[in-house]
Amino acid sequence: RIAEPTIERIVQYHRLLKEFLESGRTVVSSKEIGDALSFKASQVRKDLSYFGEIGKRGVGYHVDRLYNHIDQILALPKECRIALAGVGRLGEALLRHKAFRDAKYSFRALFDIDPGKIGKSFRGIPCFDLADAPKIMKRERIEVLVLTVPAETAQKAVDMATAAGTVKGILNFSPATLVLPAGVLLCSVDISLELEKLLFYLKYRENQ
Amino acid sequence: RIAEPTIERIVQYHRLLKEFLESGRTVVSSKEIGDALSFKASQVRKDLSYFGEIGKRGVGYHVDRLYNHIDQILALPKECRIALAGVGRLGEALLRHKAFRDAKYSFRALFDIDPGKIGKSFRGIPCFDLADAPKIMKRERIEVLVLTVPAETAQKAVDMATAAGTVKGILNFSPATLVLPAGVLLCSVDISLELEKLLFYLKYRENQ
Ligand SMILES: NC(=O)c1ccc[n+]([C@@H]2O[C@H](COP(=O)([O-])OP(=O)(O)OC[C@H]3O[C@@H](n4cnc5c(N)ncnc54)[C@H](O)[C@@H]3O)[C@@H](O)[C@H]2O)c1
Ligand SMILES: NC(=O)c1ccc[n+]([C@@H]2O[C@H](COP(=O)([O-])OP(=O)(O)OC[C@H]3O[C@@H](n4cnc5c(N)ncnc54)[C@H](O)[C@@H]3O)[C@@H](O)[C@H]2O)c1
Repeated sequence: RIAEPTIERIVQYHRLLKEFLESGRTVVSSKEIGDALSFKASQVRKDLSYFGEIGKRGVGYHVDRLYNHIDQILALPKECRIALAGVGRLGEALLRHKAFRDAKYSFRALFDIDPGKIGKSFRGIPCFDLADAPKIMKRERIEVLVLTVPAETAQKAVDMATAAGTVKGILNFSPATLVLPAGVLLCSVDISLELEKLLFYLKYRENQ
Repeated sequence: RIAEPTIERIVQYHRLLKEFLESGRTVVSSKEIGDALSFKASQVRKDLSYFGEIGKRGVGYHVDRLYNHIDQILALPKECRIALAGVGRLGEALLRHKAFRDAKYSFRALFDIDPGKIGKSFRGIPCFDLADAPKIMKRERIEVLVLTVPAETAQKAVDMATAAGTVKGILNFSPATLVLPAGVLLCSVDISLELEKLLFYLKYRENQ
């Protein structure tokens, strides 16, 4: 069973506590938080205790302290050192997208196997040969890899990029089943799920 | 307040009811469903009543009937007629991605303003001039638009594509604030949120 509260629930707590804070409330119970968000009070208590927030029996939590704690939890820590492998259509679209150019994402290196791309810079970020990944990942202390390579070469890219042991997490877009070293977190993204959600909501509106 | 149950909750009900069905359960209460998923029983009842499932007081719901109903709800209806505007890096990456080539997504038309793309076919789908969108959207009865154009021309693309009145929903990737005709559902996607989630989960693991 997953013990960590989902980021979605934490964002909801954050928003709700901000409202409570702004409306002048000083104390709030897990039941009140649960009622406002349709969670069970026990789920709220479990989530908050995960962050060391125990609450006072019969009283609850101090709104300002809880809000500040969650605010801190949501704040991304130091700048995160990221590399991207596969400077193709999707890779380039991500690098050019406004939100990825935010200062908190520090793209330090790109990797590709196409000689036409190796040695070039994309938005000021140098593109290296995948063969040099072990030494570059180590030199740049890269913690996160964004994987936008085709399915057939995805495992190779993962093996090369994780060889130096610096990578803690991979954001994977390729439709490949990957084998990762122990301790590396894999997050796979499938944008077609968003299309599926839209079609689902359109179906509902028709049913009304 | 959003009255529709989120697709995420419905998928959870679906999975849980399947388990109940397979373990031979015939009846289940909203409290049991809620306890298993950490939702309030009242939330479960509200969600299910949205689909016309009222349940019997003191008894609950028939597992097989409820499961079949939700199964039907989750099944995507007829093939959905889709157009994509902006055949650039992101647009092409989506068209080439395995999951978007599923038979249930019927991409009927592409639109662009680049003369080098107009008149060509991408994965067998013809690309038209955005100026012809009103007549093409009407002829092909397009219900969903995928918008992968730059922010500065996004509103123009929306205006042209919705002029014929066939579009019911837009899956928007551009970082633009859009004005839509009444009744058109807008779903905006920001892939950088996935990177943010990964960084957040990595931060947690460090805190353990
Ligand atoms: N998850 C999603 O929602 C989603 C959406 C679109 C595309 N995709 C996937 O993203 C991937 C890339 O799609 P695309 O359209 O950008 O492809 P593309 O062919 O345009 O780009 C692939 C790039 O990766 C490079 N490459 C190949 N093998 C490599 C390796 N081992 N190491 C480093 N670089 C390597 C190629 O030289 C090329 O530059 C595909 O697997 C596609 O299915 C996923
Ligand atoms: N939401 C996300 O997570 C995400 C991720 C990556 C990119 N993006 C966004 O997607 C958009 C496209 O990015 P890209 O890298 O593919 O850009 P691109 O420049 O490679 O492609 C844009 C394409 O749109 C065409 N175009 C321009 N105006 C048009 C119009 N009015 N109607 C039809 N076609 C038009 C261009 O001719 C070109 O073919 C950008 O807004 C970018 O910020 C979003």
